[in-house]
Amino acid sequence: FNLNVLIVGESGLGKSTLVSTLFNNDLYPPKPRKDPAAEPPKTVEIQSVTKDIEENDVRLHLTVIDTPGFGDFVNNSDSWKTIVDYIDKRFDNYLDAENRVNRTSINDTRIHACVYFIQPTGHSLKPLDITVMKKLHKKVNLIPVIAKSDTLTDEEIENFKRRILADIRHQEIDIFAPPQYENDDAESVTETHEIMSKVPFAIVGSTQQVQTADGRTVRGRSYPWGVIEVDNEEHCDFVKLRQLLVRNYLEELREKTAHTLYENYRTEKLSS
Amino acid sequence: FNLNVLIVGESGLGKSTLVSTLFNNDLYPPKPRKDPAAEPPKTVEIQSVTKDIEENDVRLHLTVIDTPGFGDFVNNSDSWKTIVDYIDKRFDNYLDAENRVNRTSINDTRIHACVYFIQPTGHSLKPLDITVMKKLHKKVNLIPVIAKSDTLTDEEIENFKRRILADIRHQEIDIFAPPQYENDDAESVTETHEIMSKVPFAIVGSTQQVQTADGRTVRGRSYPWGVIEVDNEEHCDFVKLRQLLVRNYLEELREKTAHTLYENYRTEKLSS
Ligand SMILES: Nc1nc2c(ncn2[C@@H]2O[C@H](COP(=O)(O)OP(=O)(O)O)[C@@H](O)[C@H]2O)c(=O)[nH]1
Ligand SMILES: Nc1nc2c(ncn2[C@@H]2O[C@H](COP(=O)(O)OP(=O)(O)O)[C@@H](O)[C@H]2O)c(=O)[nH]1
Repeated sequence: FNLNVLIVGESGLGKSTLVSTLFNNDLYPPKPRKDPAAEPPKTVEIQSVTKDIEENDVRLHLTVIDTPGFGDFVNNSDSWKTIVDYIDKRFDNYLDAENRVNRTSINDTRIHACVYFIQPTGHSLKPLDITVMKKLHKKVNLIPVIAKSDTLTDEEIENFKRRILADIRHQEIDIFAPPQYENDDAESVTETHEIMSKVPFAIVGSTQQVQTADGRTVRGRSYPWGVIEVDNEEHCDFVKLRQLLVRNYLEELREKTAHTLYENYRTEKLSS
Repeated sequence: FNLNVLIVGESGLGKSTLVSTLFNNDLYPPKPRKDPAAEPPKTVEIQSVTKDIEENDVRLHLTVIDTPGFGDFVNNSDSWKTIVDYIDKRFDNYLDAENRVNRTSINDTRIHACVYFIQPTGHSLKPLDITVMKKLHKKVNLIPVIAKSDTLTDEEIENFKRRILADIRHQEIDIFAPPQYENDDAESVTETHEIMSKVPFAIVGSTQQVQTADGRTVRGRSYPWGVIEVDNEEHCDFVKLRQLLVRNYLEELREKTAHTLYENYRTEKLSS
């Protein structure tokens, strides 16, 4: 059961932390301390980590693909190219594998979801966000999240989400939504609505165990003025993101990739 | 008594809020809600607001210059140009005024300080920060601050400050420090050290009055997990920034601008 997730966002938005939080273990080795004399990278890189994890008795062969350098340059005009090429290459590999004589067990390395990190400015999407999301939304299931949402008060999050969704609608950007079927039972309709009404998810990540004021030990961030709890739905939407990715819509993400995004790519490629 | 302060940083780092917090009143009119269909600006703009304020019985003719658009484009290679041109133009105006026959009362519009907002990534300075600070540091008193520092825990702030200062030293960027004199009394040496040991100031801004858990009403930000107090030095360095700008080093900022930065500019200009 392959799940390939692409993580996109500028440096310092808590991407590595979120990945470790999602899979409840430090997926990445600790980052080396940056030497001030070190030359920063000149192009966007692709880094991928694979791990077998178990979720609800489902064994997942999880690959997380990070994109260090994205959005970090003075000039980010080409930031998206490396990423689009990478997604296309996975489609091409699948196309080749499908065309072989022996294709009983194709290794599915296509990207099933792209988590896009939005900087918590409080205003709305940045030009770079819009540019990149428009390059990606037809090729991958796009899941925008508000990074480091503990920067924003509840009221600011509500306004920010509204403005982001207005930008997304205005720019005609497709973001992932699970298909709804006529015969869905009431419970699953409600559950879908509960998860999707929180999009874009306001997330907080942490692998640190901290003490709350009332003595509980939780994953969170400890400030002089209080402790934010990652798994507390009153504090952020982390739980919802996790449910979407590895519990409720795992199948939908893979199917939409295989039956819609890949097929569209294949059709375009073969007819050009 | 003129004080002209330039505010530089990308959108959403809390610059307008900080300006209003510094001068304890809403210096800017409330921002209009951005229409998603609105075309974002294509170049960096200069916006300036002037107000007479009173500080410690000193009447200040304060001008705050904002730079909307800075750092907000996909390609920010020219982000600094408008700002450097603006600073140079103030120097040129002063040069012209100095050369007139009647120069008894020159209006000093030179920039006395530039507060540079660093995004709280937790890592270190971004390429844009370094590029811009190097363009500005010989022309204006540079005061770097960590924006929205309530995003970072105390430990993260300490590490971040250390890495920023290492970058600044390595890149040979001059940041404002008040001159120290042989005959300074012990109290002023201690006071200088207390303020300067906090650079870059980790700031938080807010003009909202909120209730703390123990019932006090303070300027701050109210989160579900706690209230951060702007004027509480255990929570952030806002008080230190304010002391530097409008209390302790007001004279030093104006003198260094007049006697060093302006004179260097004048010498370069007249000898080229
Ligand atoms: N406020 C806040 N800080 C976070 C969060 N997640 C990570 N951080 C901190 O942000 C800094 C950068 O995190 P990192 O995961 O390395 O970001 P990346 O560069 O996007 O991979 C570190 O100091 C983290 O502890 C979060 O949800 N909220
Ligand atoms: N977490 C945090 N948010 C802040 C702070 N100051 C302002 N904000 C919020 O950040 C958002 C953008 O602030 P604004 O002052 O308009 O930023 P500007 O674009 O740099 O002028 C608003 O929602 C503010 O309430 C701060 O110190 N900490």
